[in-house]
Amino acid sequence: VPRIFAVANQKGGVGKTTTAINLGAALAATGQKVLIIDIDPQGNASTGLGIDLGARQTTTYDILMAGAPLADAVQSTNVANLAIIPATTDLASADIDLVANERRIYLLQTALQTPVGRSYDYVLIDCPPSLNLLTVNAFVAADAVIVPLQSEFFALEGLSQLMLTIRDVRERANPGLRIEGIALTMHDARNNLARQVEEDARENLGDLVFETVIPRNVRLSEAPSYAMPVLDYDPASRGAQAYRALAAELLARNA
Amino acid sequence: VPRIFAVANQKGGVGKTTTAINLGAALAATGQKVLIIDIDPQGNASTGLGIDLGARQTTTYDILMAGAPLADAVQSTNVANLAIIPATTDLASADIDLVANERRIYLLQTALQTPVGRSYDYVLIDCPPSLNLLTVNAFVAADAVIVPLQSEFFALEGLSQLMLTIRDVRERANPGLRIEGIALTMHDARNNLARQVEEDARENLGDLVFETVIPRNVRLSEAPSYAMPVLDYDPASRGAQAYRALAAELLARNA
Ligand SMILES: Nc1ncnc2c1ncn2[C@@H]1O[C@H](COP(=O)(O)OP(=O)(O)OP(=O)(O)O)[C@@H](O)[C@H]1O
Ligand SMILES: Nc1ncnc2c1ncn2[C@@H]1O[C@H](COP(=O)(O)OP(=O)(O)OP(=O)(O)O)[C@@H](O)[C@H]1O
Ligand SMILES: [Mg+2]
Ligand SMILES: [Mg+2]
Repeated sequence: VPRIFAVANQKGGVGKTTTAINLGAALAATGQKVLIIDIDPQGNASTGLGIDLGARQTTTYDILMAGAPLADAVQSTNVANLAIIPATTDLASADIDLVANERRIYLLQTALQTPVGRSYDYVLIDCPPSLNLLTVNAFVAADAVIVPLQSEFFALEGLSQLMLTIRDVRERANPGLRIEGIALTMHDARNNLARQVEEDARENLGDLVFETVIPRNVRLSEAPSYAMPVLDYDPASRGAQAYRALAAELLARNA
Repeated sequence: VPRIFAVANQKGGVGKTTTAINLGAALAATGQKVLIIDIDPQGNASTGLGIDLGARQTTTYDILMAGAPLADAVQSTNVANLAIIPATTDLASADIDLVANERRIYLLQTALQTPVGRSYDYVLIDCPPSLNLLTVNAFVAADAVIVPLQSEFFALEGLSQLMLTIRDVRERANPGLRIEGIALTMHDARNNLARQVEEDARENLGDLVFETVIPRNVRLSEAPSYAMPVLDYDPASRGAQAYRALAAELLARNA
C-alpha cells in the first residue's frame, strides 16, 4: 500500500512543484515506484516532467469530475519508476463544478483506493497555492502533508492557517492526517532573515522540520525548462544533493 | 476618478503583494492619494502595512458578502497618502459563498463607484495566486492589470492563461480592460535564465513590459517583517529605487 503525501502550502511560490518533482525523482532513483498527481490547474509538475499540453488526454480533472479510472490517466515520464497524472486549467473551476456533489472531498481518495493506486510505493500530490477543494481532496486522500516553507516573512504568516485546515480535515474526514515534515526551501544561509526563520521554525516546530534544508540553487529553476528533474539535469548540483538527502530522510522515517 | 489597477498573476510568489505595497507607497510619496485593496485571503498586503489581525474589523469580505460601504472598511496606514482595505481568511470561501449571487463578478466594481471610491488618485488591488472569483472581481473593477512576472520558467508558462482570462473578462463584463504593463520582478541579471526571460518577454510582448526591472533585493523581503514598505525601511536600497522608478513610469504613462 503506498504512502501518500500531499505537497501543500497555500503561500504561492514556495517550492511545492519543485519539491514534488525532485523528491519524487530522488525516491524513484532508489528503486521506489512513485506516482506524482498534479492537482494544480497551472499544471507545472506536468510541464516540468515533459508532458506537453497536447499529450494530456485523461487528466486529474477527468478523475474528479467524470470518475475516470486512475489507470486511464497515469502516464510514464522520462524518469524510471516515476509516473504522473497530469493537470490542465480545467481544474480551475473544480470548486464550482463540484459544489453539488456530496462526496466532493472524497473523490481523489476513492480513485486511489484501486489496484493501480495501491501498486505504488509513494504518491506525491502537487497542490495549488490555495486551501480550496483541490487541496482538501489531497488532504483527505493523503496519509500526511509535506509542507515546503520558504525562509521568508510572508511564508511564515500562512503556516498557522495551513495547520488549522489540516486539523479541520483530520476531524471531519481523515482521522490519520498529520504533518510529515516541513521542508525549508530556497534557503540562503548568508541571509539573516533566512537564518532567523530557520531558527524560529526549529525552535517552535522541533522535529516537524526536516533536517535537510533545500538551498537556493539556480539549477533547480533551470531544470524544468529542459523538462527534467534536477537529478537528471545536473546530478552534482547542490539542489540535486539536497533532494537526494530529503528522500533519504523520508525513507528513513517511513522504513 | 481614480485609475484602478489589479495587481495579478495566478502564478504564486511572483511579487504581487510586494509590488502592490511598494508601488503604492512610491505613488503616495509623490503626493498621489492611493488606496490598496487586499483581496487575497492570505492578507499579506494588510500585514505588510501593519494592520494587525485584531484590527481588521470591516474587511474586503464584508464589502463583497454583505455590501458594507467602502468607507467603513478603509483604514489609514503609517504611510502618508496610503490607505488600505484589509483582508482576512474569510475570503477563502468567496467562490462558494457567492455562487448564487448573479451580480457576483460586479461586487467590487459597484463598491468602488461611490464618492469614497472616487476620491483616490490610484487604487491597487492585490490579488490571490488564482484566476478565481476574487481575481475576476478585480478585473471587472479595474481599468487595467499590472502583471508582476518572475524571471523564471514556470512563471512564463502561466502568462497565456492569464491573458485569456483578461480577454474573457473584457468581452463579458469590462470592455475597457487591458494590460497596463508587465513588471519583471526578483530579477538577477547575473543569471542566464533571468536574462533570457527578459529578452523573450521584451521580444514577444514589446511595450507591454515596463522599462523598470525590479531586482532581487533582500531588503524587499525584510521590510514586511517591520510592517513598512521598503521605501521607509531602507530608502536607499535597490528595491526602493526600483519601485520609485516604476511609479514614475506609471505616472508618466497615465499623465
Ligand atoms: N531551491 C530553489 N532554488 C532556486 N529556485 C527555486 C528553488 N525551488 C524552487 N525554485 C524556483 O522558484 C519558483 C517557485 O517554485 P515552485 O514553482 O516550485 O513553487 P510552488 O510553490 O509550486 O508555486 P505555486 O504556488 O505557483 O504552485 C520556480 O520558478 C522554481 O523553479
Ligand atoms: N524583488 C524581490 N527581491 C527579493 N525578495 C522579494 C522580491 N519581491 C518579493 N520578494 C519576496 O518573495 C516572496 C514572494 O513575494 P510576494 O509574497 O510579494 O509574492 P506574491 O505573488 O504576492 O505571492 P502569492 O502568490 O503568495 O500572493 C516574499 O517573501 C517577498 O518578500
Ligand atoms: Mg506549484
Ligand atoms: Mg501575495
